[in-house]
Amino acid sequence: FISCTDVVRVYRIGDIEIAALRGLSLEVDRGEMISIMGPSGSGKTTLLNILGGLDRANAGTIRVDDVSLGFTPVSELVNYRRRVVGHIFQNLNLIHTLTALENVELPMIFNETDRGTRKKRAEELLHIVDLSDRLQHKPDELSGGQQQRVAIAAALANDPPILLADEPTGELDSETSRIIVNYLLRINREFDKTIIMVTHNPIVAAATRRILRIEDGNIVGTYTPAQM
Amino acid sequence: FISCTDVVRVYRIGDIEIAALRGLSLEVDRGEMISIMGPSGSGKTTLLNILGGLDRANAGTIRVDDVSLGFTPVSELVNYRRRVVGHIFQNLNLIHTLTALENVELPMIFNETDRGTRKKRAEELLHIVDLSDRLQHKPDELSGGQQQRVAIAAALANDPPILLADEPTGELDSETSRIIVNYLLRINREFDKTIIMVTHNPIVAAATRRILRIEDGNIVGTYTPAQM
Ligand SMILES: Nc1ncnc2c1ncn2[C@@H]1O[C@H](COP(=O)(O)OP(=O)(O)OP(=O)(O)O)[C@@H](O)[C@H]1O
Ligand SMILES: Nc1ncnc2c1ncn2[C@@H]1O[C@H](COP(=O)(O)OP(=O)(O)OP(=O)(O)O)[C@@H](O)[C@H]1O
Ligand SMILES: [Mg+2]
Ligand SMILES: [Mg+2]
Repeated sequence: FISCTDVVRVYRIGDIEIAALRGLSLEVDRGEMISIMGPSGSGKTTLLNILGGLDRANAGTIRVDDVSLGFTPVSELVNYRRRVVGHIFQNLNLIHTLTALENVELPMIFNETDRGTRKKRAEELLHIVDLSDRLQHKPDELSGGQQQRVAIAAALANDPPILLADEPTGELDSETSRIIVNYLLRINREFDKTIIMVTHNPIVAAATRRILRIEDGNIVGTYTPAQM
Repeated sequence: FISCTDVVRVYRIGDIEIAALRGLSLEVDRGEMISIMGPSGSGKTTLLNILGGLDRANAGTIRVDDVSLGFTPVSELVNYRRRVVGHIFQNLNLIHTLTALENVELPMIFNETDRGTRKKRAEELLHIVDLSDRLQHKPDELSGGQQQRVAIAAALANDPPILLADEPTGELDSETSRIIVNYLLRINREFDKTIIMVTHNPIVAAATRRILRIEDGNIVGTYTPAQM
């Protein structure tokens, strides 16, 4: 369903080259939920950005369902990002001039969802992440963990078949982390969502059936929860 | 050394009041390193922002050494922030137009440190956080964890006697977290720094001798590492 073969991503800054991905290969089946762990700077966000259609690899092939990401025109990438993949960003990417509710509505506005449907859906998602009493608050009026939960709700707004979650529990206490991970597990099982989650927390990773280890831009190992 | 007595902080947004701190009291001795844990939205960042001279309480008394923070004129708060306290922010607060090196130099520029001294110190601190090979990179050219480490180095630039660390390892893998926490423990012991660290990670908290639990804007318990 998701297939990466020998993916390379090199960033160039002046004369310096940083090889973030060095011929990375992985496969994820439809309806699977996996975790990726690895040291800081090992290429996790880079990988998720490419899978999310926000960046392009320098070499290698990436297929998501019937979309070959390296060959897709920019106009079709926009459609891919709206309908196929939801992305919980490590740096949250909330719009600071919009309220929590408006941040969750925004992806649906781009998707041309009607007003009543999107407001109801946004309220529903913010309820799931326990922020029903903060709908009209802007990001600067929320704690770090509350902001992260708005970002999670926003990523789910268009009910995407694939979810890329880049450290979705980094700012959250254990109990709230558990609620979020349980929610992701539920939508994986009940709605057949494909979920790739990056995490530094082995307890969170152990909730998934397969954990990949990335180091220096390559997958170096696969683990089961028991091995965590 | 640090004393909070019945500290209240209420945020008002239109007609709504959010009571972030509800009569919180705590004491920290000079040279002590403590942790604070608590659920998302429980008041941890609010407390650190007040102790860091970035916000004011609505009621209560806060003394840090001989400075009474509620009565300090703004001009003296600026001096307090430059010389007395270093702050590792939860949202990092890096300047995106500056390189890693310049971000660490900036607090020293405000402190009027001479150029040669500050460049050397900045390089030294970025070496400690294992970023010697990334001095000229801007935050957008660094991973999430690399950015966090720049923020840590910046907080230490003026060698403050007090360090407020708001989730300093949230973006870091276990090994890098361990390096950072060991470094903080070392400066606490060798240089008598007073450190207050907020963390969601019980392993990180257990590195300190005293762990405070905060819930709904109050300290509700004190623990030892053994109890973690
Ligand atoms: N500028 C603000 N305006 C309004 N409310 C605020 C503001 N800053 C914080 N709050 C609210 O005050 C409460 C405490 O926030 P605080 O940031 O101190 O929590 P926290 O314990 O650091 O949480 P987290 O673990 O999520 O970072 C929260 O309900 C938050 O939404
Ligand atoms: N825009 C960019 N320009 C230059 N280098 C970059 C850029 N983005 C990432 N890098 C570099 O590529 C490498 C991989 O970065 P990436 O963000 O994928 O790491 P990561 O595994 O997500 O790390 P973390 O756990 O710290 O978030 C790092 O060395 C990083 O500094
Ligand atoms: Mg990352
Ligand atoms: Mg906080």
